[in-house]
Amino acid sequence: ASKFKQLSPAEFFYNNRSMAGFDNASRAAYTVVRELIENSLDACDVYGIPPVLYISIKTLLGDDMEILVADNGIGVPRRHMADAFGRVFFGSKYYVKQNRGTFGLGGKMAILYGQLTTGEPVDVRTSVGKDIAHMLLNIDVSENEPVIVRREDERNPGSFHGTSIRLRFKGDMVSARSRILKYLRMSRIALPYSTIVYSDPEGFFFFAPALTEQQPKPPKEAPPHPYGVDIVKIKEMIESSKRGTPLNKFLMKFSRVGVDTSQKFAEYLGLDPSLQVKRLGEPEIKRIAEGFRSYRFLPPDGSSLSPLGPETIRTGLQAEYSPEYIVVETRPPSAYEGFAFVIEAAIAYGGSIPPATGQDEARLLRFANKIPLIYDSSNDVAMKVILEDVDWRNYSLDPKNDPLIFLTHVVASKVPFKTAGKEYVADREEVRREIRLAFRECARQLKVYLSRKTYQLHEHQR
Amino acid sequence: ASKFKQLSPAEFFYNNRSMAGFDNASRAAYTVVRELIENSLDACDVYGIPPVLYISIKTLLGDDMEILVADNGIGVPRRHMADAFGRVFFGSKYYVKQNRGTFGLGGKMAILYGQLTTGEPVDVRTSVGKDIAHMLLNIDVSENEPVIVRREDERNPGSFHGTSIRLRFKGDMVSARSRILKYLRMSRIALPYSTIVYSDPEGFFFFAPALTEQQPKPPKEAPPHPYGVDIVKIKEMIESSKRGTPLNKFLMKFSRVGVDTSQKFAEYLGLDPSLQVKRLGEPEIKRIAEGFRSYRFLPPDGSSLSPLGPETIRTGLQAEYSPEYIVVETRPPSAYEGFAFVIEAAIAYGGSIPPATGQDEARLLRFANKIPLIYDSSNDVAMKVILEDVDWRNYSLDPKNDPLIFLTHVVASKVPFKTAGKEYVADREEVRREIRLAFRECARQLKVYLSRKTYQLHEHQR
Ligand SMILES: Nc1ncnc2c1ncn2[C@@H]1O[C@H](COP(=O)(O)OP(=O)(O)OP(=O)(O)O)[C@@H](O)[C@H]1O
Ligand SMILES: Nc1ncnc2c1ncn2[C@@H]1O[C@H](COP(=O)(O)OP(=O)(O)OP(=O)(O)O)[C@@H](O)[C@H]1O
Ligand SMILES: [Mg+2]
Ligand SMILES: [Mg+2]
Repeated sequence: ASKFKQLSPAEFFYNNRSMAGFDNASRAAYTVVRELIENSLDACDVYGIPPVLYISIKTLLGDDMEILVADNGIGVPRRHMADAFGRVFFGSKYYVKQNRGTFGLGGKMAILYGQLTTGEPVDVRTSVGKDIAHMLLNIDVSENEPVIVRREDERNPGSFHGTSIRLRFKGDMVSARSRILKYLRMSRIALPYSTIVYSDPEGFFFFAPALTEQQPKPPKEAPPHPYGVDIVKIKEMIESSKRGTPLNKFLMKFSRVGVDTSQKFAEYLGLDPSLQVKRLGEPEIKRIAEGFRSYRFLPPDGSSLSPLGPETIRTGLQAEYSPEYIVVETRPPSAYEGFAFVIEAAIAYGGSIPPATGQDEARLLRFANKIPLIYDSSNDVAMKVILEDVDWRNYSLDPKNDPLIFLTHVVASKVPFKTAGKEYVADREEVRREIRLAFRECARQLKVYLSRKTYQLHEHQR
Repeated sequence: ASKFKQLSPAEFFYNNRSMAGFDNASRAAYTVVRELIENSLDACDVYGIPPVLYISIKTLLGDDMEILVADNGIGVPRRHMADAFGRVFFGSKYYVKQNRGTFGLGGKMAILYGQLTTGEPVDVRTSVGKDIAHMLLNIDVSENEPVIVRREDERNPGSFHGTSIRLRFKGDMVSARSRILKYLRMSRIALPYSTIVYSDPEGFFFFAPALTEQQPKPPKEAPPHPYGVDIVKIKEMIESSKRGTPLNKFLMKFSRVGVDTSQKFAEYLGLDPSLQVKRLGEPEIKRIAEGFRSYRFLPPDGSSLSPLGPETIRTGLQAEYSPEYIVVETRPPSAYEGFAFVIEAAIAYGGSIPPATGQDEARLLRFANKIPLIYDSSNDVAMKVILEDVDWRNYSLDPKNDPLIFLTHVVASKVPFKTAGKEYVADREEVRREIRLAFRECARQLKVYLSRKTYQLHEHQR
C-alpha cells in the first residue's frame, strides 16, 4: 500500500537543496554569500537608500566558517522578523516590482544550510529605526516554522536602520572564493552607487561610489500588463475585485488600459463593458485570456523598472576591459505572463580584450535584476541567443575567436529563473526574442564601426 | 513599507513554472507527457506489476490538445485521490525507496498547466480494485487545494486496478514531438518488460516486451545509510524515536549498522551506548553527524535499488545502434546524504555508430531512476565527468570524433535532480566520483579491446 504524506515547503527544499544552489560544498558556500548579499542590497536600493554593505567571512575551529553581512537597509519589522528568516515562502517581494529576491526562500536556505552543517542557530539583528530586534533562531523543517532560541531587544540611540546577520556553516570557501570575487567584480558594473567592503580569510575586496555617482530611481510597483495573463490569474484578480465591479473597470486594473482601451477591448471580445466580472462564466473568461494574447495593447510602461542604463554599462565595461569600442542597446519594454521586462545588451570589442581562444562558447557577462549570474552559462537563454539565433558571419564577427565580450541584463518585475538557485534565465520565448533583437542591433552597430575603421585604414595607406 | 505575505506551494510553482519544465510552449508539452507517463510507470513497476500504458494525444478545436494516459497500476485510494492530483507537495513517494517520482509536484504541474491554458478541469478515473473513483477537479492555487468540480463512482465488475487521466492543454506539440519520441525510444532501453502504446496526431509508436522478458525485482524501502546524514535529519529521527530509546538501538535504525557496529561506533564517538537519544545534547548530536562522515561503515546494501542491469543495457544499445563492441560497468553501491545509489555506465563503439562530428560535446544517453533525460545535457554531472574528469587520450579515445555512444544511469533512493523539471542531475561530489570511476573502467576495457583488435589486424597482415 502506498504511504501518502504532505511535505512542508522547508522539507521540500531541505530534501532537494541542489535545486536552490547547494549542490556541493563549494557551490553551497557561494550561494550562502550571494543570498545574504542580495537580501541586503534589496533592503537598500529598492527603497532609494544608497547601499553600504559589510561582509566578513572568518574561519573558526574545525572547518566551520562564520559569515557576517551587515547593511544600512530598511530593516525588518519585529512582528515579521522570525517568519522572514524562518519560514519558507514568506517574504516581502511577491508584488509586481523589480527586486533581486523573488521566491521567499534564499535567506532561509542559507540559514538551513548553516543549521544542517553545524547545528548552530542564525544570529540576526534588525531595526527599522526604533529598537533593535535581536534573535537567535533555527528552522523547524517539518513544520516550516522558525524556532526562536533567544530574543532580546536592544537600545538604538542613533535610530540606526538596517540588518546584520551572522551565520555559521561548513563550506568549501577555498574553491568558492574565486567565484565570490567574480560576483563582486561584476557587481561593480551593476552597483556604481554602492559601497561594499568584503573580507575573507585570504584578504580584502572593496569598492565605493564615485563622488559624482547618482543613485538610480528605485523601481515602482506596477499593475500587470495584459499580455500573457492567463485564466488562473484572471480568476484570482476577479476573486479579489469588489462585488459589482463592471468589466471595463476590471480591465483598467491592467497596465496601460485606460477608459478608451477597456471599451474597445470589450467590444473586440464581443462583451458588454458593464457586465459584472464576478458574474462572467467560463467561456467569457477564456475569451478574455485569448484576447489578452491577440489584441494589440500599448506596450508596457518601463517606468516601474530600474535598468542599469547605457552610461553605467559603458563605464563598467571600460573600467574592467579597456575595450577599443563598446555598443550598448536597450530594448523597449516588453511583457510575458503580464510581467514587464526590458533587455539591455552590450558588446565590447578590442583594446585590452584578448582574442577568444576558440574553445570558449562566448565570453558573456550575465545580469538579471542586477544580480551577476556566474554558473551554468551554457544553459542561459542569452547564451542560446548568441550561439544559435544570431548569424555572426553576417556582421563579420566570430564570438569564439574575436576579441569580444558580451553582456546581457534582464530587467523584470519577475525574472524567469530556471532554478531556485538563480543560476540562469529560462528559455522563455518573449525574453529570447528581445535578447536576439538587442544583439542583432549591437552586432549591426559594431559592424558599421569596424568597416568604417577598415576603410579609414585603407584611406590612410594610400 | 514592505508588504509581507505567505505563498502557497502551488502559487510558488504557478509563478515559477519554468523551474518545473514549463519554460515555453514546446517544453511544456513535453513535460506534460513525461510527468503523466512517469506517474503511470511508478504505479506499475514499483509494485511488481508489468506496466501496460496507453497514451493518446488528440488535437481539439482551436489549438487545444487533449492527452489521455491510462495504466494498469495500483491506482490511488479514494480518500487520497483529490489531494494526490490537486495538492502540491502531497504524494506517496517521499519514503527512502527508488521511484521516478520524488517531489509530489509533477502531476499537479501538468494539471495546473492545463488549467491555466484552457480553464478546463482534469478528468481522472482510478481504482485499487474496488469501485472506480471518477473526479473532475481543478487546483485552487492560492490555497493549494483541489476543487472537486464533479465526482461519481462507477461499477468495476472486472476488479480492474489502474488509473486513467484526461487533460486538456495548449502546447507546441509539433516541436515537442521529436523529443517525446526520443523519450519513448530511450524508454525501450529502460523498460524492456513493459508495453507502451502511444498515438498522437502525426502517427503511432508502440513497443511490447519480448516473450522471454523477465520483470525486474521491484525496489524496496531502505533505512537511511549513515554516510552523509546531517544534524537536521538526525534530530528529526530522534524526535520520531520512542521515548527511552538508547543510543545503540537508535544507531541500528541505519542501514548496515548491526549490534556490533553500533557498539563500536558509540565507542568511536566516546559516547555511552545506553544513553537515551532524546537526552543527547547539541555537542553529542554534532559528534554523531561528524562521525557519520568520518567512520568507515559497511557500504550501502544495493538490494533496495532496481538498476537496469548489464544485460538490459547491452540489449538496448545493440538494438538501437548495432555497435561493434559494448562495455558496461556497474559500480558497487555508494551513498550521499544517507541515500544509497548505484551508477551504471556504458560505452558503445563502432558498428553502425557514425563518427562524432567534432562539434558535439559527446553523445550521451542519460537515465535517472529509469527516466530518460533529454534536455540540458551540458549541465548534467555525467557530461561534466566525460568532458572534464576523464583524460580520454590515456585510452586512445576521442569522445568528440570517434564512433562512440556513452550511457549513464543514476539509480538512487533519491536522485539529486538540479531542477524541479528533472532536466539534469546536479553536480553532487559523491555521484560525480562514482560516474568517473565507472567511465574510467569502461574506457580501460574498451582500450584493451581496441588494442587487441589492432594487434590481431597486424598479425593478419603479416
Ligand atoms: N538584510 C535584510 N534587510 C531587510 N529585509 C530582509 C533582509 N534579509 C531578508 N529580509 C526580508 O526577509 C524576506 C525573506 O528573505 P528571503 O531571502 O528568504 O526571500 P526573498 O529575498 O524575498 O526571495 P529570494 O528567495 O528570491 O531571495 C525578504 O523578502 C525581506 O523582506
Ligand atoms: N497514474 C497513477 N497511478 C497511481 N498513483 C498515481 C498516479 N498518478 C499520480 N499518482 C499518485 O499521486 C501522487 C502525486 O503525483 P505527482 O506526480 O504530483 O508527484 P510524485 O509522482 O509523487 O512526484 P514527482 O513530482 O516527482 O512526479 C503520487 O505520489 C502517486 O501516489
Ligand atoms: Mg532573498
Ligand atoms: Mg509524478
